Amino acid sequence: TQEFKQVSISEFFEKNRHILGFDSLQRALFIMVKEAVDNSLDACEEHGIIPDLEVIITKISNDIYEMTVRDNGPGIDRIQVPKAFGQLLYGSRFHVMRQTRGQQGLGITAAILYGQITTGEYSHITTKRESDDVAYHFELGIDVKNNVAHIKTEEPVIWTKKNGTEVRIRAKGKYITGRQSVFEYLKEVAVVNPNARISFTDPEGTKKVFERSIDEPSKQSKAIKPHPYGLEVGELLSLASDTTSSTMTDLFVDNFSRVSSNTAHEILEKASVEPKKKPTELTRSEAESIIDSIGNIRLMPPSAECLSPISEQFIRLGMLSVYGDERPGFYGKPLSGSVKIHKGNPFSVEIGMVYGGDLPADQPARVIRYANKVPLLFQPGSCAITQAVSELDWRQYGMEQKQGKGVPYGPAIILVHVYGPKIPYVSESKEAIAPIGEIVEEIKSVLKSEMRQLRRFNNRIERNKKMGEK
Amino acid sequence: TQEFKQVSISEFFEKNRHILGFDSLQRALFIMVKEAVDNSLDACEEHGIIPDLEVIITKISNDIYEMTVRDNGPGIDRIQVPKAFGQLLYGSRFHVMRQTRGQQGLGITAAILYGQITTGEYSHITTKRESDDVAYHFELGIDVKNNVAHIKTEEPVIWTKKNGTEVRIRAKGKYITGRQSVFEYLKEVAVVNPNARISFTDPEGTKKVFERSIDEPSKQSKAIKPHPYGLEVGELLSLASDTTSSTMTDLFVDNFSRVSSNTAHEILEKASVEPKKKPTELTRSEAESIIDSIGNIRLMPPSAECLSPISEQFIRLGMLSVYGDERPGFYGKPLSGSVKIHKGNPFSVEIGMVYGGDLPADQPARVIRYANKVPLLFQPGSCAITQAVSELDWRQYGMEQKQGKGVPYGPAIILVHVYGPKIPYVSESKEAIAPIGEIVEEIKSVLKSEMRQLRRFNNRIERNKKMGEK
Ligand SMILES: Nc1ncnc2c1ncn2[C@@H]1O[C@H](COP(=O)(O)OP(=O)(O)OP(=O)(O)O)[C@@H](O)[C@H]1O
Ligand SMILES: Nc1ncnc2c1ncn2[C@@H]1O[C@H](COP(=O)(O)OP(=O)(O)OP(=O)(O)O)[C@@H](O)[C@H]1O
Ligand SMILES: [Mg+2]
Ligand SMILES: [Mg+2]
Repeated sequence: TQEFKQVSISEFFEKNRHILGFDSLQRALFIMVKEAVDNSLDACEEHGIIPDLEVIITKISNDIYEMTVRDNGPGIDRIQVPKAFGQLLYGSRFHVMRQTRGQQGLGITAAILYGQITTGEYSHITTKRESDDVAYHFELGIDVKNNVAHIKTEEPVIWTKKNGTEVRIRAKGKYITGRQSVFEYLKEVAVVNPNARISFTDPEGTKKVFERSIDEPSKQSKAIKPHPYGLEVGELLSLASDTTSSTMTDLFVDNFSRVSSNTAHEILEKASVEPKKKPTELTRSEAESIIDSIGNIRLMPPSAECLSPISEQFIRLGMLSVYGDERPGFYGKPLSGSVKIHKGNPFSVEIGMVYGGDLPADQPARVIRYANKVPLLFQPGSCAITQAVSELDWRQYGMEQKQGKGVPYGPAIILVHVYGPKIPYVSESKEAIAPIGEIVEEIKSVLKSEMRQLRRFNNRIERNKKMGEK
Repeated sequence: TQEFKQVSISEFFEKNRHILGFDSLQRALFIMVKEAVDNSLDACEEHGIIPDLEVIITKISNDIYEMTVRDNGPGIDRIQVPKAFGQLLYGSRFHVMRQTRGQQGLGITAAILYGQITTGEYSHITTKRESDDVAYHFELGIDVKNNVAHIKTEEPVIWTKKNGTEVRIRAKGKYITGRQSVFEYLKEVAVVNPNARISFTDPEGTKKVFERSIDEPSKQSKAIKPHPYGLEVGELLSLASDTTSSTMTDLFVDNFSRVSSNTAHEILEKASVEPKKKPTELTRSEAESIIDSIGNIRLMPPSAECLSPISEQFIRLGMLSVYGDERPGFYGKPLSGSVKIHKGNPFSVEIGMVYGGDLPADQPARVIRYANKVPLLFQPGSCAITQAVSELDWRQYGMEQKQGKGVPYGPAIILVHVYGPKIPYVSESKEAIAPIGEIVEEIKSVLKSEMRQLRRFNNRIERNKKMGEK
């Protein structure tokens, strides 16, 4: 007969570590570095610290590597370390509507789990806040059955740094160079985080430093409340049963952005729901008519203060780091769309493009993908960005494209950045943006504006050629 | 300052329902049907019952649909219903090494969660075992904060059926026909489950019945223990600390397939580990040398009794249902590879191919993908099957393929089925097989044997042409 069982989240990911991105030895090493570096940059940005990161990869034996990532971030309260690093789905970013690289509460714990499975070793975390006299060093692993940390050592250590965190993990991996490598990731990160100094030491001991080009802390995105557009009936009902607000008007004013008490009144009156109604007494059909009336009311889009774009200047630098000495013929002005909304979450798209000149014409166009300032180097085939590029017709720009579909062949580099407090990814490895209608359409719309610049440029060239021929 | 929080798995998927496949209205309706039908087929197969399924989709309002799936399966113990349907990561298949469609413990609960979020309604489950006098009807939802069921109704009802289960869910959706539709899924399911009778009623009330063509229950795959190939150091250490076996020899004999006590002795002696050693005393470096010695010992591959192929006859039928009246010129004999192993899990690949004749030559070749007898209709771009097809050079067969890479254009239909107790999927929506090296290579190797048949066929045609010309 069948035996029913509850599976803990860490047991699920122990058996499904490929979903987190650990599906090959080279990708595993890449993911570990990415999770640690993303965390360091997020922590520095949240505390207004100019990032100073050190990434070191040493080879331990044939296919075992040790990764060390050290930052000058704020450090972590020692009480929180076991859970933040040894427990899946525990973190400080899931519930906050602000653009950060991390958003799930899984990243670094997944890397520690992978290290533990493949080597049997625990990981080392050392952290110190400015307010701490000493740093605290942990050697910890994960009790997979119960999804809790397993602490082997917890001890104070003397640290010369004022504050910061160091993460050291051993795991099976393979160090590679080229397109989907640790080096490529750090290079693409350095470009769009110009205030970060990142020093990288590879397994041969060679050190490369990505120097900072700006001396200011990053502009920190501010947390906002969800926007009512995209709210579902069930979500409103569960909010009404959990909320501490005493009236339906308060429920809207307390929990949503862009809703004043006047706007709340308007929404509720249109839905024939008493503004002073107690939220716990809301019925399903009342919730349905409220959702309908939200759809018919003009609301301001969410504030852009929760967003943090790459900006024009650094998009240009991003593309320059790709084409290097091959001078393009056309440099598009990087463009950015307005703030859009998907399921209550604001998002925006910014795009840059270069074309022609020395760029190779017989290769597929190079599409550089970013989400929340993190380069996406894997799973291009299932990403909203690749889909948007493929759905446009590039043949009128001298590019080759079979039946007007698919990534075009031709001398172009296209950089696309999608950013917002809650990017929908295809899976927990966060390498591809889910191909959701509104997102794909917005990417296409900003791309078309960029392509219009290219058409004007090409037309000018044609005109000049004709003038020349006369 | 930052607030750390633990997120429950249901809260995580409430905010990330696109990862489960609910990223558009039409895909949502598709996924709901798929999860329910997969469960019904699995339950019938496990109890040797010839499946008789009813799928009904009714339109409730503008974009609200109700899905009902009724089966003649074994029914479920009423005590288990709240957890099986109202709690994520609870099920009877995660811990068992046997080929089934379900393997995560998420499927149907995810569909119920989606229905609850988008309509605020609970779902209805009615079930009866042969040993029950009456059926039990539940109206339940999910308490998202705590990942437990929320039961609104639990009552006995009189049912004329001897045994079975009915699942009824209301949700936001969009009913479509064509390539990625519910109808297409049921058609492709019916072909490879020939003993299943599936009646489908669409929102217009039109009924279509896929009649069964075989009157026997499916051969049930048998549960096996994991195979030692692919075992990692950390996994061996955590097994050694949890196991009830009293010696290392017993640990291997009790927990792995293809390991007799002689083989266990051989593995342990090669690793200079005392066969009678207590598992709880195993050190990390001993575990490392045991893993090394497993790699150097010849072990039989896992038994194929845990596998359940589609078989040659039904692969042919699968392709016939695609090409219909367009007669191909070449019918390849469906081929199947031997049992391979990935991370201790056995898997196999079977492939069929038709080519030429009336098939359209200016379209991309049609690749029909299956995993554990379930058709994969989404995310082709990130699937191991698509990658394997794209990496082979098809130009020598009269197909067009840019620089010998990508899905070829030409008059071919290729059906690929990957099957085994634990298929690694890219994400929890189970629509794409993770592009893991061993799996991609095995698909390519079986494909090449199939292509060799095609080459022989083409050569024969050439020869005959030349003979004719003389
Ligand atoms: N270097 C660091 N400095 C400060 N805090 C950190 C650092 N690394 C991790 N943390 C804290 O630990 C928490 C857990 O990290 P983890 O990577 O698991 O999740 P996350 O970053 O919130 O989300 P994601 O899963 O998307 O990466 C973070 O939310 C953060 O509060
Ligand atoms: N129609 C059914 N008849 C009998 N048992 C069922 C039926 N539907 C679901 N179950 C039981 O409920 C459990 C949970 O189903 P669920 O779909 O959530 O998970 P699963 O099928 O085990 O895995 P997956 O997430 O991969 O679908 C199953 O494991 C099975 O035991
Ligand atoms: Mg993180
Ligand atoms: Mg299931």
